[in-house]
Amino acid sequence: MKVWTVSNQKGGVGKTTTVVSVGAILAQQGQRVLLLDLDPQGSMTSYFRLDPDGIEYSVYKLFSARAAGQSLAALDPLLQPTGVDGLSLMPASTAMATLDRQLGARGGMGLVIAEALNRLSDRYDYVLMDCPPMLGILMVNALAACQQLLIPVQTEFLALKGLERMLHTLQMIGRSRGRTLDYTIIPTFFDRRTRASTDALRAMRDQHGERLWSRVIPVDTQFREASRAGVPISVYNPSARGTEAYASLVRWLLASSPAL
Amino acid sequence: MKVWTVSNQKGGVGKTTTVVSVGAILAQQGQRVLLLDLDPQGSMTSYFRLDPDGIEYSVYKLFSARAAGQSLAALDPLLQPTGVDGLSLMPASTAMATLDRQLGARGGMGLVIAEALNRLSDRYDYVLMDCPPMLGILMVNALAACQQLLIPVQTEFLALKGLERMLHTLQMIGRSRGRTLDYTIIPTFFDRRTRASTDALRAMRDQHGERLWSRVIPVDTQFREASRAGVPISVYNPSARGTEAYASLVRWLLASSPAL
Ligand SMILES: Nc1ncnc2c1ncn2[C@@H]1O[C@H](COP(=O)(O)OP(=O)(O)OP(=O)(O)O)[C@@H](O)[C@H]1O
Ligand SMILES: Nc1ncnc2c1ncn2[C@@H]1O[C@H](COP(=O)(O)OP(=O)(O)OP(=O)(O)O)[C@@H](O)[C@H]1O
Ligand SMILES: [Mg+2]
Ligand SMILES: [Mg+2]
Repeated sequence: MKVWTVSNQKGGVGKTTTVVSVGAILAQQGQRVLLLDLDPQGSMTSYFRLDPDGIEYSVYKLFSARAAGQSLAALDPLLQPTGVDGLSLMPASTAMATLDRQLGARGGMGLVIAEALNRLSDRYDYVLMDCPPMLGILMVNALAACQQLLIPVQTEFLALKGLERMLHTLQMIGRSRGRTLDYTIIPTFFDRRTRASTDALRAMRDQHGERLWSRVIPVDTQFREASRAGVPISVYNPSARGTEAYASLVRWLLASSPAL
Repeated sequence: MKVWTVSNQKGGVGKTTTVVSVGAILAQQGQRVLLLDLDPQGSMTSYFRLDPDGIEYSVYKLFSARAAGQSLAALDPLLQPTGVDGLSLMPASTAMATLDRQLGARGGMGLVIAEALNRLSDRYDYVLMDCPPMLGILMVNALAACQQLLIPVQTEFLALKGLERMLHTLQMIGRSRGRTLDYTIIPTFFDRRTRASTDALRAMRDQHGERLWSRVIPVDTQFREASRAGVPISVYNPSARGTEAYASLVRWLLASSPAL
């Protein structure tokens, strides 16, 4: 089972879009895929028309059980269908917004997700985790549980600063865990008509070349249309530019992680 | 002195862009404008080419002084030029990321910004505050200090859910302060080619009509070009569609807040 986390402290950079798109393409290729929504705002959960405000069985259950010194008898109630064959979702609950306040000071809550995924390792081929745009116990869990990290970064001037900050954060977390995390930068919202995009991409290549995916996710209005329809873009429009780009990312990920 | 806060818990919805654009247009019209960057990620600070990592005199100083039971002798060192005449910036510092942890449990830290602005009330005509995409002591301060709240919301399906959540948060904060806050919803990233945008706008009108600005901020690649150049869009390209739209918002704001 391969476990990938998609994370960036910056908001609105394409994290949820990346998890939904990559996950759906893998599922359409016949893989068994599980998506985890670790964002208390539950964008991915809402994407698939579940309600993070009203949800009983969510990622939150894993933490509340652990905090009470228990382990959930079965994880099945937490695994929801998405309408796409082979694509399951462990949804978020808005209750997760209280986790840092509840558990931040406690130790021993950093591997809750890792241990849950361990129990599911014979049921799925790929697990993808969507993170909120902030540090905290959920991001720490996501980083501890994954083998590979994807960092979507917008191709624009200000996003480069945010990337530096994200990498600095990763170093700190890595040092405290005694391991460095393997990561790949995914340039998003690329608009070849703007110098802002092309300049930012060039800067990314200069400063982060060895960790940068060789292609980009272009701006594509089909993403918004797909989210309005509640289906991944690869289902909504298999020949959309955005679908093509994420399909190319999936090929690259499959090719570059044989050892995992 | 009019004080406006721009806030939304959701990331990447156009908060910083709204503060920079509205502030610049007012300054270009001859008003004395102060922008406050309350986001520990300091996007607005970086926009104007200051470094939130390296900054000594920032919004953070107001809180550290108050926490030490002191008041800053003078606020002048906190007021930075932006390159636009009549437009000043009180920058953010990444140190602000620690404020909730440091001060969250303490009382009496909710009016730090309000009291600082009180001291500046004869020096500026308009103050605009840019907020981070999260609840916390900085957002509470921003809401306590403002007379008017602008909530930028993307015209797309998932953003409507985030808006409900934001309004619920406002109600809770309003109740605890014993006053309700006046707010206006600003539809952003409008793309008339997509049904997602037009449907979302219609839903906003149906559900929030009386609080909704009557126009929209359209998608415009000139925003990214302006941010690459480090100047507001109204300076970069006075005839850009995005400039026109924010100019129209400024007219509406000036017309609808005579009593403030
Ligand atoms: N390549 C793209 N072209 C056009 N729109 C896009 C693209 N990628 C994502 N979007 C849209 O941009 C918005 C933000 O994307 P998304 O929700 O994936 O970002 P995020 O990083 O998960 O945000 P958050 O930090 O709030 O969780 C969504 O409306 C999405 O549909
Ligand atoms: N109308 C628009 N058309 C095209 N691009 C836009 C528009 N408004 C904002 N942008 C761009 O979208 C990105 C996000 O905008 P912005 O930084 O203002 O959002 P934000 O809500 O402040 O984000 P955060 O939650 O991270 O603080 C920026 O790159 C900005 O230049
Ligand atoms: Mg997201
Ligand atoms: Mg911002």
